[in-house]
Amino acid sequence: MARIIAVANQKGGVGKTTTVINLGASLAAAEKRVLLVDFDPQTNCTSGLGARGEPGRPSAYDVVTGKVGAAEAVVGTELALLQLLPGSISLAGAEVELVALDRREFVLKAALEPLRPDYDYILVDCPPSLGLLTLNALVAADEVLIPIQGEYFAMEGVSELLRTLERVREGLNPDLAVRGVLLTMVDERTNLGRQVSTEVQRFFGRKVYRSVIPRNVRLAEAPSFGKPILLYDIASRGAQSYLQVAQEFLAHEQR
Amino acid sequence: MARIIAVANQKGGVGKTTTVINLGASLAAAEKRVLLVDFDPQTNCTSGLGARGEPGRPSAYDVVTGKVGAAEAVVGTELALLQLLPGSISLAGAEVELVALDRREFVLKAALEPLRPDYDYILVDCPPSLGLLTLNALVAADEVLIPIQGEYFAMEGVSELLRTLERVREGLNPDLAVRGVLLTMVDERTNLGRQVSTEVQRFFGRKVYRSVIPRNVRLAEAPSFGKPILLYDIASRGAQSYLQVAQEFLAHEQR
Ligand SMILES: Nc1ncnc2c1ncn2[C@@H]1O[C@H](COP(=O)(O)OP(=O)(O)OP(=O)(O)O)[C@@H](O)[C@H]1O
Ligand SMILES: Nc1ncnc2c1ncn2[C@@H]1O[C@H](COP(=O)(O)OP(=O)(O)OP(=O)(O)O)[C@@H](O)[C@H]1O
Ligand SMILES: [Mg+2]
Ligand SMILES: [Mg+2]
Repeated sequence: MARIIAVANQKGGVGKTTTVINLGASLAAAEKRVLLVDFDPQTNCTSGLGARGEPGRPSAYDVVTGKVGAAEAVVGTELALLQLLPGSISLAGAEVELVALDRREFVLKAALEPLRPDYDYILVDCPPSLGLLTLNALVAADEVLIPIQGEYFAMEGVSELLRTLERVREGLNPDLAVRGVLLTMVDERTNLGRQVSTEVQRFFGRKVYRSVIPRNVRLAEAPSFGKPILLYDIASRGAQSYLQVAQEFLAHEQR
Repeated sequence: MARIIAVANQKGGVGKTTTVINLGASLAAAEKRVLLVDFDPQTNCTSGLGARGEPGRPSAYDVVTGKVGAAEAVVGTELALLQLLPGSISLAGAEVELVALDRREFVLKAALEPLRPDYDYILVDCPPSLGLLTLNALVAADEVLIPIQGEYFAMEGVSELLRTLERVREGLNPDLAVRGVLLTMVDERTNLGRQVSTEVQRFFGRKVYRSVIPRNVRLAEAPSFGKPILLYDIASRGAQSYLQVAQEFLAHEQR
């Protein structure tokens, strides 16, 4: 049965999508069956895998509006064990369309439950906000992975995110846990990089992954080729750091 | 009479807030009277100026919900000619509260119009989405400034943003123009940096500012001291590049 992990942080540009694609691909390389769900109307996860979301093909929007079942919308990627539920720009409209529904926070959960037996991990890429789309992902998820960029503004929104998790636990998803906190785009050479690392460790303690993701231009290049970093440049520091995080992520199961 | 400029791009982490704070401060240094409006519930603009939004003090939320006039909520900064309308986390709720109003897209415009005589420029910092808050900023604005990060994903959402501008022009704000496109966090040493610059120039032509903002850690450090870069480290490449952009921004008026 799959563990469902929401990758969330309302701060923009902190590496949510880069983490979903590359942690997902690294887990698939470690023989895990992985589904990525692109729940951001920007669809960076879909295009970063070269999937572009063709017109007429069903997407996460069609799934949450009840037009198709999730299994029907799933597509393959260049890695056999990595599959994708593509996103769509129309998801932006779903935020408004879902508001009127009675169980509006449970729509994604209901759609993903039937898929649990088919995967080991389902990773959900969230938009940079705490609206209904991210709320749906937090309700569907067993755990949340929080990417934090190694810079000042990045710590700013964390307490707001933790308050949101608390509110989700109170009514909608009592067992939601923080699986881990991943430091991204870290430049260890600068004071700021070291200062934020120390502060994040103080705030989250053992939840912080020991492996950090360095700033590495190959990670920013890979999406324009529609490939995860391990297919684009396996020798790069970016690829090696995500393989390391995947090892730590999997070691968590044994705890 | 102030020109009102929305600084917008739904892609997260591309330098919207850093541009609002530092272009604003550079314009104030050039003797222009400037108001910054923090219209993002993350309130990075407010905290990046050390203004922390004290409890009980009015914010942009109180203005758009009709509790106070904008002038009452405005506070000073360390630069005499730079003032701030602080943001608030409650703005996230405003997205839902405003939806029911008849002229929900015109609320910010109505609030800012009385302030026009008091400033030369009003810069509005937008959240990373194309929801009602950003829509309000685009309707209130005379022009929009689009920061684009020098990386692949950053170009992804641009056509969606341009479609949104088109929709705003059709009904809500016919005269809305693109004032300029600013390349941010550019690392000219990498292929990706050069590739994106070329693509942005091809897409936007003369609208692209010749001055680009390099990746410079001093820009990321300054907000933790609550200061614009020109008060934190005037000699840095970050400060110098924003002063240059301010010159180009002002030269636009004479065209
Ligand atoms: N470790 C890294 N080194 C260099 N560039 C990176 C790294 N991680 C991500 N990037 C680049 O930084 C930008 C932001 O990353 P990404 O799009 O993954 O963030 P996000 O949190 O998903 O953004 P959004 O909030 O818009 O969804 C992208 O252009 C990406 O390619
Ligand atoms: N030129 C630069 N060089 C280095 N770091 C930068 C630069 N510009 C911005 N930053 C840093 O990058 C991060 C993202 O910038 P910023 O918060 O201004 O983007 P944004 O578009 O406002 O984000 P959001 O979408 O969350 O509102 C911040 O931590 C900021 O300090
Ligand atoms: Mg993303
Ligand atoms: Mg911002």
